[in-house]
Amino acid sequence: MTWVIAVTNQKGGVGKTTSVINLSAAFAKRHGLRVLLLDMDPQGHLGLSLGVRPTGTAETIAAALMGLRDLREVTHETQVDGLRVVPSNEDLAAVEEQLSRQPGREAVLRSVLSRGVHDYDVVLIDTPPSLGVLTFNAIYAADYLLVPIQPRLYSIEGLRRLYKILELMRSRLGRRIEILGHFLTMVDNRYKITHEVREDLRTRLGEGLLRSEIPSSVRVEEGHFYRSPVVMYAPETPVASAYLELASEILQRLMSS
Amino acid sequence: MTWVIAVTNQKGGVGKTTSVINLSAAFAKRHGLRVLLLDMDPQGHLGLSLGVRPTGTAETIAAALMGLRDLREVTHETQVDGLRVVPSNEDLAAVEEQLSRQPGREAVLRSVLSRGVHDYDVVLIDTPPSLGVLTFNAIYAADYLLVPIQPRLYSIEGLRRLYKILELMRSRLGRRIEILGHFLTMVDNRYKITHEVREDLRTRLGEGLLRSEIPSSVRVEEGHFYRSPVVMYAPETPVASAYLELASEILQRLMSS
Ligand SMILES: Nc1ncnc2c1ncn2[C@@H]1O[C@H](COP(=O)(O)OP(=O)(O)OP(=O)(O)O)[C@@H](O)[C@H]1O
Ligand SMILES: Nc1ncnc2c1ncn2[C@@H]1O[C@H](COP(=O)(O)OP(=O)(O)OP(=O)(O)O)[C@@H](O)[C@H]1O
Ligand SMILES: [Mg+2]
Ligand SMILES: [Mg+2]
Repeated sequence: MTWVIAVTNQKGGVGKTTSVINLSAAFAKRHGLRVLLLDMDPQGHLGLSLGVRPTGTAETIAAALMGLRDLREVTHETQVDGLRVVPSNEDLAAVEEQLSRQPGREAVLRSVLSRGVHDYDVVLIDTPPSLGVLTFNAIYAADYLLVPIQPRLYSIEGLRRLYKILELMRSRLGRRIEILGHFLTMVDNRYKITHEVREDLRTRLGEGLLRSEIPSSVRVEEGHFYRSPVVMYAPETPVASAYLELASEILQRLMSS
Repeated sequence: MTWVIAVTNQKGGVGKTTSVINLSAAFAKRHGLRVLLLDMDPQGHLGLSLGVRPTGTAETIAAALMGLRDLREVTHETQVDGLRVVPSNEDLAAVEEQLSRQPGREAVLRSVLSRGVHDYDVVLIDTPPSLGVLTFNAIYAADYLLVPIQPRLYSIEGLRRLYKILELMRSRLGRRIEILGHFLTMVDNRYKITHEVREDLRTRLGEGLLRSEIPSSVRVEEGHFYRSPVVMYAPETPVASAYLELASEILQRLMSS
């Protein structure tokens, strides 16, 4: 059984990539799971943050999406045991243009994954801050979504379009993709807005808002700098234990679904 | 003489929208300029942050891009004297799809502006966190670009593709668009990375890095909450004076170019 989970939110800079990195390290290190990461964002920060720099496009997800390479051929080891990554680079933006002209353009990644993920327990997909063909592919390939939310004004407004897209994938394409949970990131309790948005989300989302919250912390940036997930670089810090808690809460939800 | 300036950076959450709001308020209030804001981001935060909520797509930039409305018909007053905004909504994403199939797809916004901006001194364009057709339109319509940068790892990597696009607009479309300047946002000097990136950018960009820096501050979020630019809501605070300084530095560069 392989769980495929896409981490997505159209709003930029809310901690999508940071969450993919730290949740995956927690799954691999703490829970001994075999994890594959996919970078569907042309910015390519996911691979870079794990010390993986593809020398060319043939070593990235773009080659697999275009049918030029097998998934296994574009999968790279990382310095974390049990954690592998399929990186991206700028050329992924060109692939988006190409894919958007084909029939069934949303379903390309799902068919790539159908041939190569049996060796993994969890596949986590990082997405760009936009709701275009690349994100459609990540959502369509996923069984579940995780939605990081930085508690700010309009955090909720921005989710409406995502819900609409899920609705259309169900009604038009017969694909039932569920949101496993939303979770708060970069939480800073000095901001009045944090409390207001937390209350608002609890009321609107109920169980849909995960209990674990990720605090804002200088440690995250330091971790990027040392090419190491903060759960490994500074495991005793509040932000690291928050990600470890979040990982456990997510696994509990997966097990009981 | 109308200066058209696009504020852009593919990286999400670096302060593009916040900068457009505060620079425009500084231009209008401090310098008495007539300013028009355009929201080319389907998230629509620019209009919302200034208290402008379009009731339908016919009142947004999408209608002007599709040739259904005149620019004047989609321009809204704001509570700041001398500052008007053309808002967006989610439907702008659908317009991106439509535009991308037309010849000269990058040049649509520029032709819309050619018929309606003579009454303004400055036009500022907010862009989404992606380098797609909407951002191409904003860049192609602009005389200058401003690039906000949050000093983080890979801040510089992410700019490569933008420089490439400017290069292609010059060589293929004969459009010379210059970067008026890059500037640091959400600066927090507790982070070691801030100093490293600042030095690195100074070395690589030289004059291309504006002197004024925007500090990280709780006040920004409070301003959004009260639907007021921080330069008006809390003008004595460090972040407000930083934006006022940045606005002066930008105008000096424009005057001497
Ligand atoms: N808990 C945290 N505390 C402090 N800083 C954080 C935290 N999480 C993320 N950051 C920082 O915030 C910035 C944005 O995070 P990240 O790049 O993970 O977001 P993203 O949603 O992936 O952005 P994009 O929309 O551009 O893909 C980064 O500089 C990151 O280091
Ligand atoms: N100087 C600052 N100090 C503290 N917070 C800031 C500052 N500037 C912006 N922010 C906050 O950071 C978040 C991102 O800012 P903003 O939305 O302006 O970025 P953006 O680049 O427009 O994002 P997107 O890529 O999604 O369009 C917002 O919540 C905003 O309130
Ligand atoms: Mg990211
Ligand atoms: Mg924005």
